[in-house]
Amino acid sequence: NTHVTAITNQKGGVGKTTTSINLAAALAQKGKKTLLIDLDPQANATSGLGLNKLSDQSIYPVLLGEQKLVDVIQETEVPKLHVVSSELDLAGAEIEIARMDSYLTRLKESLDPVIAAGTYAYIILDCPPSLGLITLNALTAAHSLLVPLQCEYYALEGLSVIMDMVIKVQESSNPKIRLDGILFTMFDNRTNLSKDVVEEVRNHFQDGLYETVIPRNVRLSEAPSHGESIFTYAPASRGANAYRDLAKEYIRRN
Amino acid sequence: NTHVTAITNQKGGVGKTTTSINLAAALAQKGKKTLLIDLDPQANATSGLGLNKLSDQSIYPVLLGEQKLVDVIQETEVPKLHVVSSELDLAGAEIEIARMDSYLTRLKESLDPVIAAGTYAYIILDCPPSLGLITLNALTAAHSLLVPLQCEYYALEGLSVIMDMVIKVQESSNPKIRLDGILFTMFDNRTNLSKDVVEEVRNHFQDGLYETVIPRNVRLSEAPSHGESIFTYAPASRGANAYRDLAKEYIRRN
Ligand SMILES: Nc1ncnc2c1ncn2[C@@H]1O[C@H](COP(=O)(O)OP(=O)(O)OP(=O)(O)O)[C@@H](O)[C@H]1O
Ligand SMILES: Nc1ncnc2c1ncn2[C@@H]1O[C@H](COP(=O)(O)OP(=O)(O)OP(=O)(O)O)[C@@H](O)[C@H]1O
Ligand SMILES: [Mg+2]
Ligand SMILES: [Mg+2]
Repeated sequence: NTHVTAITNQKGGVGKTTTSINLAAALAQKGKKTLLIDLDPQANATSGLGLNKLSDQSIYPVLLGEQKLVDVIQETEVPKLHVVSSELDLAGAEIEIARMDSYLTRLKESLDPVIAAGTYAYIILDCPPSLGLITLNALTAAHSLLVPLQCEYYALEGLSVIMDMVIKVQESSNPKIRLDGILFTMFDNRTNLSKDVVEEVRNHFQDGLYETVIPRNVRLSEAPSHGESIFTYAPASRGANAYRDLAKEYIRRN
Repeated sequence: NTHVTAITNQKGGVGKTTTSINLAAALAQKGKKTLLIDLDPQANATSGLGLNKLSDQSIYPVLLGEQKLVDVIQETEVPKLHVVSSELDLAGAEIEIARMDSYLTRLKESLDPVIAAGTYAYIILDCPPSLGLITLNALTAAHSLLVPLQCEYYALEGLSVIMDMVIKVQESSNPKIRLDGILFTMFDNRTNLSKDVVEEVRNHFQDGLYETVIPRNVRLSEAPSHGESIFTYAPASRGANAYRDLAKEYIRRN
């Protein structure tokens, strides 16, 4: 059985890519075969794992029906972790996909054969900072959704927007999608702001919150410049420990 | 004469809204009548100044030609600072605008009467984290572009993307647009990463860099939850001083 999770939040810079890379790498380290798909034209998950942004070997031609997903899967230095990269041209895909009949199910249709083959225990989808057609394709293809929430005011304000969007997707293109959890990221225990945001969210969402909280940790922001996950770059760091805890909790939930 | 600047960077969470609000407020404090236009469906610049997200009184109906810009301008608690708010429905505008002949000049056409009236010294455009049609409208309407650059690896990686986009806009819909400057944001002098990013950018872009560097300062992230600019919320903070310096430098350049 393959479980597909979309890592989504339309607010920018909240830790979607950092969570996608390090959760996927942690799952692979625990022996779970994992596929990470980079759905952001910025291609940060691609470069963050040291891969090249290859044109025509990315998710872009797959969404247009020109390539099969299985033909663009790349191995990484991490055993059991595979990646489908992104490229800049993906930004133009939204206007191209909008014209197709199956504009919401392009990703789901390309994933179905890979899911049927049962190659992977988990598929992680890194989404761009918007609620456009690429993110809607991810929410239509996913079984669950993990929402990284930066412990800041604007991120808190945007939480209701993504929650409303999930309800709309449940009522239309994907009745099965459920909230996997809200994950606090960049938590800084020296600031009241972080504590206030966590307290406010805990009051509103009794369940649906991950117990693991990801601290602000400079090692996490240094790792991508070396093209490595946190487990290769700084395995003993607070960031690495937090993402290991997250993977344990994620496996228990899924 | 009215000078229009777009605050743009497709990377999420780099300080576009924080810079838009605090630069606009600092210019108003220096006696320059300033209009801030929130072009992001997240409407962070709107709530960050304590304004409501009013449907049909935002930039959204203006881009569709249903309202005049002058009819949706709101005053703020800051004298000489006016705002045009945003709303969530703006996210759907890209698909609607794409079908219009003047899909690149919707904003420019709505700004022209306000510029002709000469009411404002400066107009600041806060852009969403993408290079879609809303941002392209901003780059087509603007005289210059200010690029906030978070001192982190992914933000550095994305810099060439926005620079390439500006060249394309200069060659097509707006030959007059020029780079106003790159502004370092969230600089943390305790980390090597910040210093490395600044050094690398300074090597590549000898000119075109603001001398002012915005430090990471928690007061800047607390201010929006009070609906105030940094000058009202924490006027003696390092964040307030940095944005005052920025305004001085901005006025010298424009
Ligand atoms: N826990 C953390 N501690 C310190 N830095 C972090 C942490 N998580 C992420 N970062 C850094 O913060 C920045 C934003 O994170 P990231 O790029 O993962 O967010 P994102 O939501 O994917 O952004 P976008 O909206 O642009 O896709 C990056 O430079 C990243 O390295
Ligand atoms: N210099 C700073 N010091 C500390 N926090 C900051 C600073 N600048 C911005 N922030 C905080 O960092 C977060 C991201 O900033 P902001 O929302 O302004 O970026 P943005 O580029 O507008 O994001 P988006 O891509 O979602 O539009 C916000 O929570 C903001 O309060
Ligand atoms: Mg990302
Ligand atoms: Mg913003």
